[in-house]
Amino acid sequence: LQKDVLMEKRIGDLLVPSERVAHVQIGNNLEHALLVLTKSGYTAIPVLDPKYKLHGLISSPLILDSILGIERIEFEKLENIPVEQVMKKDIPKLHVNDSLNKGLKLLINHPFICAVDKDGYFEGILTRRIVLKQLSGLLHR
Amino acid sequence: LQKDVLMEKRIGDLLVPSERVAHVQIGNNLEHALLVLTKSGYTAIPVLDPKYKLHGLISSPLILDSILGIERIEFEKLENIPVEQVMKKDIPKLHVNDSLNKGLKLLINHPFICAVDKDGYFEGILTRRIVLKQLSGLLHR
Ligand SMILES: Nc1ncnc2c1ncn2[C@@H]1O[C@@H]2COP(=O)(O)O[C@H]3[C@@H](O)[C@H](n4cnc5c(N)ncnc54)O[C@@H]3COP(=O)(O)O[C@H]2[C@H]1O
Ligand SMILES: Nc1ncnc2c1ncn2[C@@H]1O[C@@H]2COP(=O)(O)O[C@H]3[C@@H](O)[C@H](n4cnc5c(N)ncnc54)O[C@@H]3COP(=O)(O)O[C@H]2[C@H]1O
Repeated sequence: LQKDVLMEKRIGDLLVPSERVAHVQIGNNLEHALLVLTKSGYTAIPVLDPKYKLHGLISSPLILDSILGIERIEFEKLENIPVEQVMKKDIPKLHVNDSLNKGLKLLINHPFICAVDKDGYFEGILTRRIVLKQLSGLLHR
Repeated sequence: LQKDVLMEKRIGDLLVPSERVAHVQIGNNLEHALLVLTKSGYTAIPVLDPKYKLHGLISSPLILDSILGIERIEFEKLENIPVEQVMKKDIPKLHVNDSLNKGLKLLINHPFICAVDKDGYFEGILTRRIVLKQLSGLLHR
């Protein structure tokens, strides 16, 4: 019974809200994106436009891989590559009224999932940490 | 009942085995470590010595933060800094006979946990992905 209550919880109640999520603007270059990732300490963050629409994700592996040369990492290329060219566009999304059940399935292969409203505006992220904490609480009772 | 069977499973049965885990040697420099991270696609990997003893973890946020200057990321410093100086030494560890119950609690705050034998030799890693997959299977039955 407790299991069913948890699995039907709305993900909207478990999100890291958009104002607390580090992100980059779609118009930025990779040098700026790597600085934001480094300063925030996160390995992947959302890419938004000025109206807060979600366009994709950018991560340190994606950035570093895009400047990997034959012998060395070509850091000088960073300022000339736009985030839009390297970001991952094909990403799973959730709606705030989706169930935890649906979120859990997506988190198996993704460290976090972005939540959007019906017009595609960014609402926050559901993370593996939050869901593992909920599940651990359920299983240890 | 099914819950109890799963939670008492030995983590040894769920590990990514050591031979399939990307790692760096403790004697390497940060430039080499960043190349291994970039080529493997992972954001954090174990640091081992030639005898396969575990010494810590190295990650792209730790490397980038260590060369973050006032105005830019000082990439030229990478080849002169040893991994040992920047790696995270204080990390949780599991024994192969520990239960999934114990592993789940540690995975709340860590994307993966290293497993070692009684002498500290590296056996593999327990990842959030593997545990989320097990839990999802349990909860969807
Ligand atoms: N400043 C911090 N304080 C405490 N713990 C920290 C932390 N930074 C990282 N961690 C821990 O490390 C995990 C992996 O972080 P990572 O940056 O690779 O991967 C993160 C990051 O890519 C993204 N993320 C989480 N919170 C974020 C935020 N506020 N803004 C932007 N992205 C975020 O979601 C992924 C999964 O997050 P999750 O919390 O499940 O898992 C986090 C969390 O358990
Ligand atoms: N080549 C690939 N193929 C398929 N999926 C991939 C992948 N690379 C990354 N992922 C997905 O992204 C998640 C986060 O990867 P990350 O490298 O930040 O964080 C990883 C990485 O730091 C480490 N890790 C996992 N497998 C590893 C391996 N074979 N060698 C070294 N480190 C590994 O454990 C963390 C958590 O791994 P987890 O599997 O739970 O979660 C992985 C997995 O769901």
